[in-house]
Amino acid sequence: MGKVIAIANQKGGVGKTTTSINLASSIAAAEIPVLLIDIDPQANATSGLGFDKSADHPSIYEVLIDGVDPKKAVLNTQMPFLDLIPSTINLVGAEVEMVGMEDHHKVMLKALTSIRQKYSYIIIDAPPSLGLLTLNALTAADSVLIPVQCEYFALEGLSMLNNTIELVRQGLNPGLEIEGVLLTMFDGRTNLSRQVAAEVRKYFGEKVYDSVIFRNIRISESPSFGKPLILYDATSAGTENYITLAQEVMFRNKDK
Amino acid sequence: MGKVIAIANQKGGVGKTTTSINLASSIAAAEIPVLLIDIDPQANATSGLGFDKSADHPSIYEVLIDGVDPKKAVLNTQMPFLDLIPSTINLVGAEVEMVGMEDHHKVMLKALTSIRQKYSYIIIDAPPSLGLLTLNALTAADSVLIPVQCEYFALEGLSMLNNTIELVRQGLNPGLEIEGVLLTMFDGRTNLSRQVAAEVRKYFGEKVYDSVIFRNIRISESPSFGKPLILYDATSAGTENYITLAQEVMFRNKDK
Ligand SMILES: Nc1ncnc2c1ncn2[C@@H]1O[C@H](COP(=O)(O)OP(=O)(O)OP(=O)(O)O)[C@@H](O)[C@H]1O
Ligand SMILES: Nc1ncnc2c1ncn2[C@@H]1O[C@H](COP(=O)(O)OP(=O)(O)OP(=O)(O)O)[C@@H](O)[C@H]1O
Ligand SMILES: [Mg+2]
Ligand SMILES: [Mg+2]
Repeated sequence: MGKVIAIANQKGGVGKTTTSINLASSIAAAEIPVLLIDIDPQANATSGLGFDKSADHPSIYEVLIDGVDPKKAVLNTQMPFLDLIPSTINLVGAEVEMVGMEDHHKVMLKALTSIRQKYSYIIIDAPPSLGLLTLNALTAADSVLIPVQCEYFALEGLSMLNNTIELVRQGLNPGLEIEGVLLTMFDGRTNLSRQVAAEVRKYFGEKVYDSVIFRNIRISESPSFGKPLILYDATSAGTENYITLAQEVMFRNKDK
Repeated sequence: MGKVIAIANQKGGVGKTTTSINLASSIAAAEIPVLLIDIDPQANATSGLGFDKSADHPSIYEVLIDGVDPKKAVLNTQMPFLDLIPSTINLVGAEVEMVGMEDHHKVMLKALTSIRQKYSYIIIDAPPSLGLLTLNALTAADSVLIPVQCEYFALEGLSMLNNTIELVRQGLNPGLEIEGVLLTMFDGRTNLSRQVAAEVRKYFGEKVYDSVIFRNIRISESPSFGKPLILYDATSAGTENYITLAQEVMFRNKDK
């Protein structure tokens, strides 16, 4: 039974896409089948895995708006156990189109029913907003993984995100849990990183992963080669950070 | 006659708020009156200048949705020539509320008419999306300043942003120009920064500022003290970067 994890945070540039790609690929490296779904109109997860976002292939847009079977939108990636449902630029207009649909918060939830069984994990990369696309991801998800950049503005935005998760839990998706909180772009040389990390651990306690993703130039280089980090530079400290995270995520889910 | 400049880029975390705060404060330091308007529901520009985003004071939300006179929403900041119209969390719902309004793309344009004369520059900090709030900023603006983080995903998003600017120019705001393109978080030690900078200059040519904002920890520390960089650390290289930018922006506008 596939576990659906939304990777969400309305603060921009905190490492949602980077975590989506590298967590999904690190789990797939353990030969566990993973589906990555890109619901950001920017389509960064799509291009970060080497796909062209304007391709003719059906995308998450056709799945959500035209009711296309999600299996038809699945792409096989360079990694055997990692599949992708890509995004396209058409998604920019999707939120306005979805508002008029029946149960417009549950469009993604319904779309995933036929595909959930095929994967052990389904990871959804969300855009930097709390609009209808992100709400659909939170409604379809079993849990949400929150990347938090170790900087001040990212810390500030957590209460807003927590409120939204609480609202979704009270209405649309009572089972929604916080999968975990991930510290990203941590720079051990700065007080700011350590202060933010301490605040986040105070606020979220055990939910914060022991695994921390350090700032690392190889991480930001890999998308320009269309490859997850594990394929771009298997020896990088960044690869190790994400493998450790994948192990921790899988460990937390081993009895479920 | 106040020049209205929108600071926009749908890519998250590229330095929109940091540029809004520090460009506005650098111009104000030259004793030129500047108004900063925060239209991001995250309200980072508001807290970055030391204001509480949940305060009882009228915000841009009341100006856009309730038609409150923008002069009533103006706050004086620690700098004599810098005023702020703050954001609040209520703005999260504003896009849905505005869709039903008449001329919903021109709400901001109409709201600014009574206040434009009071300032030499009006700077609008936009959220990381191309939704109705950003479209309102682009419709009300004379020009748009585009911060581009020197990383791959930020580079990728430029064509999408350029298309949107072109659409706004064809319909809602024929006079909209690109004020300039600013390279942010440049790290001279990495090839990636240099490659992205070269691509951006190829794509935008003269529009790219000579001034570059280097990655600098003091820049990311200053918002946690609620101060623009020029007040937090006047000797920082980051302060110098933004002063140089302010001079270049003012030089480009001296005959207008
Ligand atoms: N640990 C890291 N070290 C260095 N750079 C990183 C790291 N994590 C992410 N980056 C880079 O930081 C930028 C922002 O990351 P990313 O795009 O994944 O964030 P995001 O939250 O998905 O952004 P958006 O809000 O636009 O969706 C990217 O250029 C990425 O390559
Ligand atoms: N030149 C710089 N050097 C170091 N850190 C920077 C620099 N510019 C911005 N930052 C930091 O990077 C993060 C992202 O910047 P900022 O929040 O200004 O981007 P944004 O585009 O406004 O983000 P959003 O898309 O969420 O609105 C912030 O934590 C900020 O402090
Ligand atoms: Mg992303
Ligand atoms: Mg911002």
